[in-house]
Amino acid sequence: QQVVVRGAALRKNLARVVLEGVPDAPGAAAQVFGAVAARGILVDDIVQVVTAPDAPPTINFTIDSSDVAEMRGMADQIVAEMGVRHVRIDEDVAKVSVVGVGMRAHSGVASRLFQALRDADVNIENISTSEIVISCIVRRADGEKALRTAHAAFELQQPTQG
Amino acid sequence: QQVVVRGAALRKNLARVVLEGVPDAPGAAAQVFGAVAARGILVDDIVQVVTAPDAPPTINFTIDSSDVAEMRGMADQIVAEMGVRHVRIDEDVAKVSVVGVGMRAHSGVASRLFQALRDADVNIENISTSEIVISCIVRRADGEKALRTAHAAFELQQPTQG
Ligand SMILES: C[C@@H](O)[C@H](N)C(=O)O
Ligand SMILES: C[C@@H](O)[C@H](N)C(=O)O
Repeated sequence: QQVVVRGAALRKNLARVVLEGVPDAPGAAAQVFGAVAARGILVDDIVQVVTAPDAPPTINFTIDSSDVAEMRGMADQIVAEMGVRHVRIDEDVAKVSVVGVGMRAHSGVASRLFQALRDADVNIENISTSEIVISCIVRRADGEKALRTAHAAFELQQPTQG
Repeated sequence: QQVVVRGAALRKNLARVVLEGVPDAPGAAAQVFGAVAARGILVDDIVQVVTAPDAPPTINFTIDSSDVAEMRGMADQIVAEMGVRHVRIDEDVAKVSVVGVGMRAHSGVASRLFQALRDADVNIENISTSEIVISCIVRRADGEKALRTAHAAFELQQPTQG
């Protein structure tokens, strides 16, 4: 399948929420995201990884900047009632995404974006990929540079901001 | 935007690779995924989260079962030459995905899938979401049950396997 990278985008009006130490049992994710959805907070880019064996998992997700106060308001409840060890919210982030089709079959696309960010001396804090989109969270101050770099790496024309 | 969940799918011929303790500096991800791409290993679902402050990040990704031997063959090089603390490969996994449009705006879709997996007593090991797809990695033995549960939760018709 031919890889077609269609565009790159930058989003800066977002914040990253880190749920450190989520109970690793059926229902924990349902409880947290059920409560977040019930508050009307829009959630994007939920990522959970497996770390060291027996270490409770950490989940990251992004929210709109306009929902940060609401999210801060529920952090204590998530810790007290849902067994999550710690909730951290970081607004100093930006998300750079590359959008295309058929990307899964080409791990080269992801590594090309990572190489471009390295060449621009931009540190990657989060990664999330699927067949359609590759997203990286970086420091907010690096956002524009990361977008320009992604455009150059894939020889794209118009920068888009969101 | 109206949420339309189009379908659910199960993939069992995959393995999860855990890169524990990846150097948190520009270039580390580029080095690892450049080397993996150079070996012709197709990579999907790359996820990196931020855990505790100052803890080196962990990256997870999935590969095709047919690439497991090749991936095992390069684990020592990734540790010795790229500063990654540990590489673990787990084949006892399955990926259940829900595919739709306009999902970002509705964190309710993700929490509905998480609730369904809880009700089926299925533990979620990885999560990765975007506007188009929500994927969860579960134990391979839970794969079919997770797929049936996802179909029931979104009132979908045909199960699809991959
Ligand atoms: C951590 C969280 O994903 C948990 N394993 C669950 O299934 O809900
Ligand atoms: C961990 C890895 O993502 C690193 N921060 C990088 O930029 O490559």
